Amino acid sequence: MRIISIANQKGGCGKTTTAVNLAAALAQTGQKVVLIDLDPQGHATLAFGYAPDHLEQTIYDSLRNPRICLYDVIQSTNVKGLVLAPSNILLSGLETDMAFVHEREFLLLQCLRSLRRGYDTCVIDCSPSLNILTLNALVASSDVIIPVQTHYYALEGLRQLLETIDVVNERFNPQLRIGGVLLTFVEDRTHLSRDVQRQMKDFFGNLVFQTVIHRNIRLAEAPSAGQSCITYDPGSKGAIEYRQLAREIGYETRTR
Amino acid sequence: MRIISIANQKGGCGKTTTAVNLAAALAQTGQKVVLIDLDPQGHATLAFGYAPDHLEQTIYDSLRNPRICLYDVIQSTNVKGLVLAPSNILLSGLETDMAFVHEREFLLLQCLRSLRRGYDTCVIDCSPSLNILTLNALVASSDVIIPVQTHYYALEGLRQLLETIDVVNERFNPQLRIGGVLLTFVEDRTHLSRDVQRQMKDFFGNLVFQTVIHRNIRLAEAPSAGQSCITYDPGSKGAIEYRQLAREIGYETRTR
Ligand SMILES: Nc1ncnc2c1ncn2[C@@H]1O[C@H](COP(=O)(O)OP(=O)(O)OP(=O)(O)O)[C@@H](O)[C@H]1O
Ligand SMILES: Nc1ncnc2c1ncn2[C@@H]1O[C@H](COP(=O)(O)OP(=O)(O)OP(=O)(O)O)[C@@H](O)[C@H]1O
Ligand SMILES: [Mg+2]
Ligand SMILES: [Mg+2]
Repeated sequence: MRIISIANQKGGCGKTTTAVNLAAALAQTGQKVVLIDLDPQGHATLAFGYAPDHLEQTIYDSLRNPRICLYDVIQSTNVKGLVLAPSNILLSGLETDMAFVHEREFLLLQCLRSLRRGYDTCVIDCSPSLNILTLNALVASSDVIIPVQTHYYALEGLRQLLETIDVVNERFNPQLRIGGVLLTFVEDRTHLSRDVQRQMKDFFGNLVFQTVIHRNIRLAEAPSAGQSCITYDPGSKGAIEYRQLAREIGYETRTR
Repeated sequence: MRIISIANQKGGCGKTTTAVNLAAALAQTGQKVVLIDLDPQGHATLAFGYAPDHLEQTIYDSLRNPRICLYDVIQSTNVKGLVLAPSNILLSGLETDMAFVHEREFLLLQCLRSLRRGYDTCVIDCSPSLNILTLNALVASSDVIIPVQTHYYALEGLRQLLETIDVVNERFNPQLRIGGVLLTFVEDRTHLSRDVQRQMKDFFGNLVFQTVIHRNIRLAEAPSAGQSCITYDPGSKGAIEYRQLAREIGYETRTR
């Protein structure tokens, strides 16, 4: 099973939108996919129409209690081949609950062990921070996809994120590699967006995906209908570009 | 001194842009203003052209060590009457450093005590989470301004934020009140933006500021020039709207 984290501590760069639509697009290619919502905000959970506060069990239960496996908390979605491990605000308690637990960085990895047989790909939506939850995601992952908004503030935090990925790679998970950098909210008409795109390509080289995601209002509308954009408006630019991304990550391996 | 936190755990809703431009607009009305960057990302610090990693001292030093007062870490800005207490990634260490310190929620309040004489207003930029740093900001504040992007995900987290504000109000800071809800990234032409605006007004009533901030590329460009939009492009819609906000908060007290 390929495990892909969608991570960047910069808020609002398109992590949830990427996790939800990439997972749906991968399922539509025939893969069996599990989407894990590892953000206490529960936005990937909302995106499929679930009310985070009304769920009996979430990923939090499975992380805290090894006897509750992921199969017990998984919910279906309207996309064939895609299931969701939901979250809600209780997940934010993990940091304090597990403060003294030995090997707390490996909790998610242990959860995923029980899932390996039934799924091709696991996509993990992370919260806007480099805390114990995001650390768990990176420790469990084979790849990390970094969404970057084509704005000025987006450039600053990347060095910090790359350092964190290097540390995880050295100390916890030698398999972890950068799946790629995804440019989001791209606007062809503005200087700023073009400038930042150029700087990203200079800095990251061919780690930057060929596919870019343009600003597209249908991506922001889809969650209010409880669907990914892939099914909400399959002909929209947002759906087309995320299907393109699913194809691009399908076969390529990228080198630094 | 009036102390205003700009807080919302939703990432990318315009916290830093609001903190930077509101602080600059208030200073231009003749007030003496201090902007505190309480986000380890250091974006409010970047916004005024400082490189977070090259700073000798930041707000972190003053929070950790009571003998280092805020006056020691303050930097000037290009706006007359506005100074900045900068931050960088070291600030993210506060959570672990101070885990066992008694009354760790009051560290910022103690820092600000030494500052009271010289300033009219203090504006605090918060990170996208409800952690010990944001708690410190709320405990120290007289008002909290909540920027809300007019998108679907933005609605969900507000209940959580209001609950947190209520808890802070009851247990730590009876003066804390909601200064107002600021609608950001408003786009008059889209249904989504209009729908969310209506829902916000239904839910919050007159807590929603009359002033709304439209999507305006000059707001996103200004940080790359190391300036607030107020001085980068004073005639832009973004600058006009933030000056309008400064006037609106100048005299009104809002009731729930
Ligand atoms: N390409 C796009 N075009 C237009 N709107 C978008 C696009 N991508 C995301 N959005 C919208 O922008 C907002 C921010 O995106 P999203 O919530 O996915 O970011 P995030 O990184 O997950 O945020 P957080 O840091 O809070 O987790 C959302 O309201 C989303 O619907
Ligand atoms: N009204 C606006 N119009 C256009 N761009 C904007 C506007 N407000 C903010 N921006 C840009 O959108 C991005 C997100 O805004 P900002 O960084 O201020 O949000 P934030 O809430 O502080 O994010 P974080 O959660 O990471 O702290 C930034 O690149 C900023 O320059
Ligand atoms: Mg998200
Ligand atoms: Mg910010």
